[in-house]
Amino acid sequence: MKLLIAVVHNEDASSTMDALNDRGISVTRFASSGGFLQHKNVTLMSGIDDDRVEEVLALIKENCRTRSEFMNPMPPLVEPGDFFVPYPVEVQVGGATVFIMSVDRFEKL
Amino acid sequence: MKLLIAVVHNEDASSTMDALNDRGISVTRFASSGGFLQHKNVTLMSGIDDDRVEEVLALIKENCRTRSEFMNPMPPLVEPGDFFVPYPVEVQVGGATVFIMSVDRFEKL
Amino acid sequence: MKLLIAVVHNEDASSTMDALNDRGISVTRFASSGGFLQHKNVTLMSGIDDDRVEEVLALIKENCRTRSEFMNPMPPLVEPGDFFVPYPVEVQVGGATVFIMSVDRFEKL
Ligand SMILES: Nc1ncnc2c1ncn2[C@@H]1O[C@@H]2COP(=O)(O)O[C@H]3[C@@H](O)[C@H](n4cnc5c(N)ncnc54)O[C@@H]3COP(=O)(O)O[C@H]2[C@H]1O
Ligand SMILES: Nc1ncnc2c1ncn2[C@@H]1O[C@@H]2COP(=O)(O)O[C@H]3[C@@H](O)[C@H](n4cnc5c(N)ncnc54)O[C@@H]3COP(=O)(O)O[C@H]2[C@H]1O
Ligand SMILES: Nc1ncnc2c1ncn2[C@@H]1O[C@@H]2COP(=O)(O)O[C@H]3[C@@H](O)[C@H](n4cnc5c(N)ncnc54)O[C@@H]3COP(=O)(O)O[C@H]2[C@H]1O
Repeated sequence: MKLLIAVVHNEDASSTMDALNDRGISVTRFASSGGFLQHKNVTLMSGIDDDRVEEVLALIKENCRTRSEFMNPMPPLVEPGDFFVPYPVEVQVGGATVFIMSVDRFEKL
Repeated sequence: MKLLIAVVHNEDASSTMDALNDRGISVTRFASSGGFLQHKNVTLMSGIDDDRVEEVLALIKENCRTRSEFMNPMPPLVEPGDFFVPYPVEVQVGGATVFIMSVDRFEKL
Repeated sequence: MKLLIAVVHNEDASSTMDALNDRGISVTRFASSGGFLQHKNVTLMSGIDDDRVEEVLALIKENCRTRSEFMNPMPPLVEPGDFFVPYPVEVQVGGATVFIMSVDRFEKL
């Protein structure tokens, strides 16, 4: 068994979970947030059979897409009387960031 | 060292954590939710010595039990004038779903 | 690649994440809580190249420090008429508890 951990965008989380559940793949969802943008996102955790990894990655790819988000840059130190108008900076946030690890033992108690 | 990750029912979380703590086993708790029922549950994470895995699994089994939960099925597409009365469907939710993984390195900084 | 999971104190989380981000190390943050003190804490998750583990551990050590927290001991069973004044017990909470695991596969979808 493998443990798959995927950080996905808020807006893609539900459709991704539904797509996995429709194929009998169980998922647990966690609220999380990113370090760079400090925006909320979602982390999905799923224990899957080794031979279903490709199928699960394809489902995640279909349901998660890249989006643009805007962040306000930190204002630089300005001279008194100067004006600083922050133009929001556009940042691309990927579809999904996925880690796959080996599970030594799986139990349903 | 092993990292144990257990998804348990809300109502079993506190007694399970207390049972582990009473034996000097540290645990960290996360709010989570299931993909199928969309109900809140709890995920416990505990780094444990290899030789205590059986003891910890026995403690989790003692403190987590199977429960019935009800979910409302999605209404089918009905003809105008037809009536659909959703009977809640009973779903068994297990005691605990447990993943055990190897830890390459453990540090207390 | 390694997956690093660090349980840190609430007050150290933001400075730790900023220190990692400043060096281009991505981090995802989860709200969590400890089993013993039942206080809120933060769990950080970061997928890092094998050759940056020492650098990341040093950054965490610099930004997380040991603190004292107080917990109210459980009152013992007292005889009627007796008085029990709980003196808060001081507990040391470490800087960071860190687990490092191997990642079989990493994907950006
Ligand atoms: N130091 C930096 N300089 C410039 N741009 C930066 C940057 N750090 C991040 N970004 C950009 O900002 C987006 C959001 O990052 P954030 O850390 O908020 O949110 C991240 C984080 O929560 C998680 N994540 C990504 N890589 C990770 C890793 N190696 N370990 C743990 N979490 C990761 O996935 C979310 C989306 O990541 P994604 O790469 O698609 O998208 C990232 C990336 O395009
Ligand atoms: N391999 C895995 N990877 C990650 N997390 C896992 C997992 N297996 C279980 N979980 C987590 O444990 C919770 C309870 O699962 P359990 O199998 O006992 O109890 C399940 C199961 O009896 C049933 N169920 C789940 N998926 C189903 C499906 N596709 N068809 C029919 N019944 C399903 O509904 C109950 C609640 O499921 P829910 O998803 O809400 O909540 C799940 C999920 O959060
Ligand atoms: N092996 C492990 N697996 C998973 N998570 C782990 C872990 N070791 C530590 N943690 C997490 O890190 C937090 C701080 O642990 P620390 O050992 O620095 O600081 C601890 C420790 O000094 C003390 N402590 C914990 N359990 C104890 C016990 N059974 N008896 C006496 N003192 C205890 O209380 C402090 C707070 O503990 P708390 O449980 O509230 O919160 C813990 C827990 O959330």
